[in-house]
Amino acid sequence: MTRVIVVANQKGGVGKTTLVVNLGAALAELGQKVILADLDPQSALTAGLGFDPYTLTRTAYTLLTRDHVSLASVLRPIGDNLVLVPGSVDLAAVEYQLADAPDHAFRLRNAFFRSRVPADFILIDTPPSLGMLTVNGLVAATELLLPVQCQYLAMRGVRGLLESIWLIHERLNPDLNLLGVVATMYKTGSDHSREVLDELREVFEQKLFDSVIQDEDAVAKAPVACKSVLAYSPRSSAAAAFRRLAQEVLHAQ
Amino acid sequence: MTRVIVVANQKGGVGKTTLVVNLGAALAELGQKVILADLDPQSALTAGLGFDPYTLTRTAYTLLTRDHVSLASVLRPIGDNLVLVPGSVDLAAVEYQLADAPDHAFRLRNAFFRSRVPADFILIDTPPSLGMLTVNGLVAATELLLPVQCQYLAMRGVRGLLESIWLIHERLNPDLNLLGVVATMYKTGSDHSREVLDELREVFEQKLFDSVIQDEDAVAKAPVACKSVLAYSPRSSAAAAFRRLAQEVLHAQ
Ligand SMILES: Nc1ncnc2c1ncn2[C@@H]1O[C@H](COP(=O)(O)OP(=O)(O)OP(=O)(O)O)[C@@H](O)[C@H]1O
Ligand SMILES: Nc1ncnc2c1ncn2[C@@H]1O[C@H](COP(=O)(O)OP(=O)(O)OP(=O)(O)O)[C@@H](O)[C@H]1O
Ligand SMILES: [Mg+2]
Ligand SMILES: [Mg+2]
Repeated sequence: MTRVIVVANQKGGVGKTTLVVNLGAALAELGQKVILADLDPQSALTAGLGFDPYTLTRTAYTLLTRDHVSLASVLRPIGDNLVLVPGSVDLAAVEYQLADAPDHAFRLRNAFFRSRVPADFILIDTPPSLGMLTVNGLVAATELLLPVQCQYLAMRGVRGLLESIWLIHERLNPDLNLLGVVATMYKTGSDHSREVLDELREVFEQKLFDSVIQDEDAVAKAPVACKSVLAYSPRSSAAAAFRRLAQEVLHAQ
Repeated sequence: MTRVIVVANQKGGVGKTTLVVNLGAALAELGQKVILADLDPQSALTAGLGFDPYTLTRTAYTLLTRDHVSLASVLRPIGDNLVLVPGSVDLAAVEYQLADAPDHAFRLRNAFFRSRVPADFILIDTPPSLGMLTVNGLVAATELLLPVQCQYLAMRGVRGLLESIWLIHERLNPDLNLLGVVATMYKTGSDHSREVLDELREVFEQKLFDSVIQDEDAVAKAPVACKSVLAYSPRSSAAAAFRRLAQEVLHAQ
């Protein structure tokens, strides 16, 4: 049974893309078959793996806007047990293009249902908004993974997101559950980060993963080398944290 | 002559909102009359100044979607020489609501033209996307201020943004110029930040402001106190940097 996990948080720059590429790599390392899907018109996931979202054809855009496109036909290998549904700048047009389609929120979900691709995990990266692209991710998934930055005000957007999840759960996808919350960009030695982490623990309790992703240069440098941080800097604290998170995710269900 | 400056960068979490509130406060401190305008449905600028974007009426949303609404009727005082056009969660609907209006890119600009509010500066905060809200900001402005995070890959999105600026310049707003680039979230002691800053200097030359905004807890804590960092932590490096930036902006024209 494929676990379809959408990584969403409409606040910008909180570590969604970083979580998708690195959790994906860690699960693949454990022998899980993983598909990463890039739904963001800015396609940082895609670019950070060495592809050009300006020129690619056969992308998430094709999957969302054309009928009868198979998932298999858009997949690109990126490593052992790891394949990518690349994003494209064309995704920016999806809002308008799908507006009148009666199944506009179900395009990604239907594409997954049609496909015969065996995968243990599909991890979906989403843009910093609550528009049709993120909604497609939320409707296609059974689990939501919520990265929250260790900054004051991180909780603000979480309320809006959880309300949207609830609406989607009620009206479009009763299967969607909160898998958990991952604290990201934790600055060691910052009392600010410490206080936010404590508050996250209080609010989310067991739903907050033990693994905390620290702010570490290697994480930001890895995509420039077109690698996950596990490949780029295997002995970094971040690599260890993502590996630990993969174990937690495997056992969370 | 009012200088209308749009702060834009479609990448999330690069410091747009932080720049608007703190540069605005620094200009107001120098005696300039400043209007801050929040075009982001997430309305972090508005919330960080103590307002509730879920319940406010008379907001940027009203200004964009109704005819004959005066700028004066939506302004809220926030300090000496400082007023706010608040954002609202309703802004999320603007994309659809304005889609068929022939003047959809000009709504904000026309609202500014209609108004008789004397201001030296209008600073416009935009969401992390290149949709109709950011376009309204780019069309209403004469100057673009571009915050760029001191992270590898910061330059990626800048290319897409500059292409959009060029298109807007050609088709919608020939008055729009690049005021300059501000390096944000610089991590002292990080060779990574140093390298990115050097590259920004190389690429943007004189257009890169000398003032660099460092990563500093006080900046993230200030909005929780509903203050600018100048008010919250006047002796922080960040407060000094924003004050210096205000001087550079004043003399940049
Ligand atoms: N733990 C970390 N340490 C250092 N840098 C990080 C860390 N996590 C993410 N970053 C960097 O911060 C920036 C933002 O992260 P990322 O792109 O993953 O966030 P995002 O939520 O996907 O952003 P967006 O909303 O724009 O899609 C990137 O340059 C990334 O490399
Ligand atoms: N110099 C800084 N030092 C420390 N924290 C900062 C700094 N600049 C911004 N931040 C914090 O980083 C987060 C993102 O900044 P900000 O909201 O200004 O970015 P943004 O580009 O407006 O994001 P979005 O694209 O989501 O609108 C906020 O929590 C902010 O308080
Ligand atoms: Mg991302
Ligand atoms: Mg912002």
